[in-house]
Amino acid sequence: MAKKIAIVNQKGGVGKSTTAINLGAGISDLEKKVLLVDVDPQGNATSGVGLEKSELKHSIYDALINDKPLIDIIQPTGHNNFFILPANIDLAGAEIELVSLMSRESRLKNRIKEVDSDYDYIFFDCPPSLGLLTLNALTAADQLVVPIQCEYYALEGLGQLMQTIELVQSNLNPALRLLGVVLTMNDVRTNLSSQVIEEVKKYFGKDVFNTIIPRNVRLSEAPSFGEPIVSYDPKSRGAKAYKELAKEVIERE
Amino acid sequence: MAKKIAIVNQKGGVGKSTTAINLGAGISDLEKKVLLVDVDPQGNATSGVGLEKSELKHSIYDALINDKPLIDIIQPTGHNNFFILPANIDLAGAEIELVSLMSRESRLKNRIKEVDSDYDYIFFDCPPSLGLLTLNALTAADQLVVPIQCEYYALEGLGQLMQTIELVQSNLNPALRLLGVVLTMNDVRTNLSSQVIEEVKKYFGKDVFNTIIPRNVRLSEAPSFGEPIVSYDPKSRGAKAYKELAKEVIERE
Ligand SMILES: Nc1ncnc2c1ncn2[C@@H]1O[C@H](COP(=O)(O)OP(=O)(O)OP(=O)(O)O)[C@@H](O)[C@H]1O
Ligand SMILES: Nc1ncnc2c1ncn2[C@@H]1O[C@H](COP(=O)(O)OP(=O)(O)OP(=O)(O)O)[C@@H](O)[C@H]1O
Ligand SMILES: [Mg+2]
Ligand SMILES: [Mg+2]
Repeated sequence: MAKKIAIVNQKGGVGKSTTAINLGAGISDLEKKVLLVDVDPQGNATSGVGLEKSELKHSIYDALINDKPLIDIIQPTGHNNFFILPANIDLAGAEIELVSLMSRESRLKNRIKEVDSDYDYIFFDCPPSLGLLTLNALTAADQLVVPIQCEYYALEGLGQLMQTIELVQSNLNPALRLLGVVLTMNDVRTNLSSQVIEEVKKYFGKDVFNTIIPRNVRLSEAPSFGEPIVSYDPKSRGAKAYKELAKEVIERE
Repeated sequence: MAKKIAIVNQKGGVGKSTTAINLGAGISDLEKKVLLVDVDPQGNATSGVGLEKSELKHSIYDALINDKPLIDIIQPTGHNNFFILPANIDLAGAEIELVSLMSRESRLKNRIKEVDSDYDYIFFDCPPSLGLLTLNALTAADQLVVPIQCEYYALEGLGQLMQTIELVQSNLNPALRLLGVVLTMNDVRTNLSSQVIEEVKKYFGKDVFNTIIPRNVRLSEAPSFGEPIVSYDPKSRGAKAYKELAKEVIERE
């Protein structure tokens, strides 16, 4: 049975896709078989691991709406032990089509069962909203990781996120629990970053991962080569941080 | 009749709220009366101009769902000539409640008519999605400004955004036109930024504003003081860039 982890925060641009790809690849380097599920119509996780979205024959849309078997959609990434259930723009239509379907929040959960025993870890990269796609990921997952940018606005949406998680726990998925909060894009040169870090640690206490991801341009270059940071630039500060985070996630299990 | 400009991009964290606040304040400094409409349930524009969201008696939710007069909701910001129609978490409910209402995409457009003649410019800060709230802003506006971050993923969603704009133009708002694309968070030290700028100029040609907003930590500090950059740190590179952009927007009219 795979450990299923949703990467979620409705605030935009906080490092969800970057964390899903690089934490996923970091864990696959520790002899674990990992599936990355792209639940965002933007498909950044899909292109970030090197797939060409316009050439996809099938995508997660076909799993959610057309009942296509997952094994016909899942593809290998270029990284060992690391696979992806890709997304493209079709998924934007699914959010509307799901509204009228039976058990609309549980469609992803029911489909993931087909491959649950094939993987050690399954990660879900969520879009920047708390709509039906994110709810599907929160229902399919048993744990969640929340990336929080070291920026002032990052603190604003946390209450809303926690409220939504509690609603999911009481209505859709009682087993869901917070695995941890990861601070991202830390710029050690600014006071703002250290102030935000202090606030987040006050709010979340021991739920904050010890590993803090630094702002590192190599992390934003890697997706243009379609590679996780651990293969694009293994000696970079970004790669070291995500390797540390991968170890910490496995230890927290 | 006010010029109505939506700030839109479904990619998260690209600088929509930062542009809405600082372009708005920059234009209000040029003897124009400006209203900022916060259409994002996260309410970053609302807190970014210094309002306390938990203390709001009324918000844009009451205008969209409860037909409350706008003049009872709009508040002054601390900045001269600059007003806000604030948002709070209630707005997250509106996205669901709007689905079943008559002319659900035009509710904001119909309400804005009440104050159209009171302002020279009305800006709409959109959430990072292309759902009903963003559609309301695109239907109420007559022009749009698209912030694009100087990052690889920034190029990915542009096709989807242009597709949505065309759908809005043919079904909801034929007058809607692109005022311009503004490049944000430009880090002059990295090759990545200059590559993205080159790509965006190739794709959008003369629709790209000459003013490029640099990455500047003062811009991310300003919201924690509830002030636009032009009053928080008028000599900063961020303030100079948004003053330039304000002049360019007025000239392009
Ligand atoms: N630690 C980092 N250092 C530098 N750049 C980063 C870092 N993490 C992410 N980025 C860059 O910042 C941008 C936002 O990150 P990313 O796209 O992963 O966020 P997201 O939360 O998935 O965004 P969205 O809300 O649109 O899904 C991207 O261009 C990414 O390459
Ligand atoms: N030019 C800049 N330089 C440095 N930081 C910036 C700049 N522009 C915006 N920021 C910061 O980057 C983060 C993202 O910007 P902002 O919140 O304005 O983006 P957004 O597109 O409105 O995000 P969302 O998609 O969540 O609505 C914020 O913390 C903001 O303070
Ligand atoms: Mg993402
Ligand atoms: Mg915003």
